[in-house]
Amino acid sequence: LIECRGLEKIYHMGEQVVHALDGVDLAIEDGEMLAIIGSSGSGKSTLMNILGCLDRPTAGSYMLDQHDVSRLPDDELARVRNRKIGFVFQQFNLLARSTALENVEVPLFYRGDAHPGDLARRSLERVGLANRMDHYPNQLSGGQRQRVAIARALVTEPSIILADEPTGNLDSVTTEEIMQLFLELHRQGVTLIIVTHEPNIAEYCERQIRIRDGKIVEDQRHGAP
Amino acid sequence: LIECRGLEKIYHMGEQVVHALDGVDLAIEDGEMLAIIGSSGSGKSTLMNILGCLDRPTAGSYMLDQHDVSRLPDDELARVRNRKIGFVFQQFNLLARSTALENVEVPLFYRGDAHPGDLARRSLERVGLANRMDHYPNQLSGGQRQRVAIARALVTEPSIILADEPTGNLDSVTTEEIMQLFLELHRQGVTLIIVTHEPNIAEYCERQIRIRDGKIVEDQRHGAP
Ligand SMILES: Nc1ncnc2c1ncn2[C@@H]1O[C@H](COP(=O)(O)OP(=O)(O)OP(=O)(O)O)[C@@H](O)[C@H]1O
Ligand SMILES: Nc1ncnc2c1ncn2[C@@H]1O[C@H](COP(=O)(O)OP(=O)(O)OP(=O)(O)O)[C@@H](O)[C@H]1O
Ligand SMILES: [Mg+2]
Ligand SMILES: [Mg+2]
Repeated sequence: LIECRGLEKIYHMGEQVVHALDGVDLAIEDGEMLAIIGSSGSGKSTLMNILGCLDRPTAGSYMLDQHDVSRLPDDELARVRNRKIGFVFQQFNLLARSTALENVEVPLFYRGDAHPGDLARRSLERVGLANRMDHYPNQLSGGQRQRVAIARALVTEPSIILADEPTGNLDSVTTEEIMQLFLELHRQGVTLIIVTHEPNIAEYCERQIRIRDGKIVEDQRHGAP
Repeated sequence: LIECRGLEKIYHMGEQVVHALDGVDLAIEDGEMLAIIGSSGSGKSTLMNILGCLDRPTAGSYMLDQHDVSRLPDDELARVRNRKIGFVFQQFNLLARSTALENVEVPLFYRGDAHPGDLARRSLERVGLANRMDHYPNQLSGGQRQRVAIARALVTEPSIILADEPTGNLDSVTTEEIMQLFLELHRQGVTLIIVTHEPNIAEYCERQIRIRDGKIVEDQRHGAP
């Protein structure tokens, strides 16, 4: 499904050069559930943004469903992204002037749905926010905002979900509920890529990849049944 | 040092009433290190904002260092806050158009320091960001932004530190470094109040308070040496 070769992301800061990604090769099968772990600043979000078609690498290739993503013009890239990928951002990226419900409707509007309200409402119910739909982001707790971001990523039922630290602001009970939701999607055939700092979240995933200084240093599969 | 009686925070959303805090009594001694735990939406950040003089309760009283904080006008409140309290926000609240270094200098400017650069630089070094001082927030990883927020909270050497989920975006090694930093401050007599979802972070604290639906439901001290 996903094939990356030699991915690099380089930033130039005056004299300084930052190698956020420094040669990443990665192949991901349809329907895999994989965890990406690594220390702060190691390159996880940078990799996720490229996988999610939100950013382009400085070098290297990215094949998604046999399309060379790097060849696509911006509007084409946006269409692939909206159709196939749901993205949970590390810092949520909600629209401040839209309610929780309106935020979750956005991806449905993009794909042309006439009546996004029902699907959006159900998505918010599944993350436990039935009674917060009309709240604006600044009227929500940190963990509630995180759950709105999750609901938004799931509402179009994408075949690939990229979740960048999706439970960082959640207590253990709510975290468990979200992981059960992800496992359910996995059982339905969705491909899940989860960045996490928490070993017990990584445990849920059949495969774990460790990133250090922009490179993959470990790639392990569990003895999954 | 801190004495809260009957704190309430009520929001009116059309017909709906949200009791973010629903009668909180809390006494905190000088030099205590305490953890606040509780599920998403239970009222932790609301309580922290009141303790940090960033918000006023709807009802109840808050005595800080024997001053009735609720009696103070806004500018007086701001002065108390800037002199005594360092606050690490759950979502960092960095200035987007200032570098990491400039962000950390802000509290020093407020107190009238002529040469904030040195103290700010040292504070960033202590959180491992010596080589990221000239980066803007959008050029930093999530965990790096969190550490800038921590460095900013510590730079004026406040006597009270309020940290709202300070390690949510950090890997275990970096988390350990930050907790060692907090323990060091604790040994120097600083009062620390840490909101956390992680039981192992709560373990570092000699006292743990659990909040549910805007009320304190547990208040335990460890057998601390
Ligand atoms: N401005 C507001 N208007 C209405 N409701 C609000 C407002 N701010 C917060 N709330 C509600 O108050 C409750 C407590 O919020 P708070 O941010 O204190 O939770 P929290 O314990 O910090 O949660 P988390 O662990 O998710 O950060 C939440 O249910 C939230 O929806
Ligand atoms: N626009 C940019 N300009 C310069 N450097 C950048 C930029 N964006 C990211 N970086 C740097 O690239 C490195 C990787 O960043 P990235 O956000 O991928 O880390 P991460 O693994 O997600 O970290 P965290 O766990 O803290 O979220 C970091 O050291 C960061 O400072
Ligand atoms: Mg990141
Ligand atoms: Mg909170």
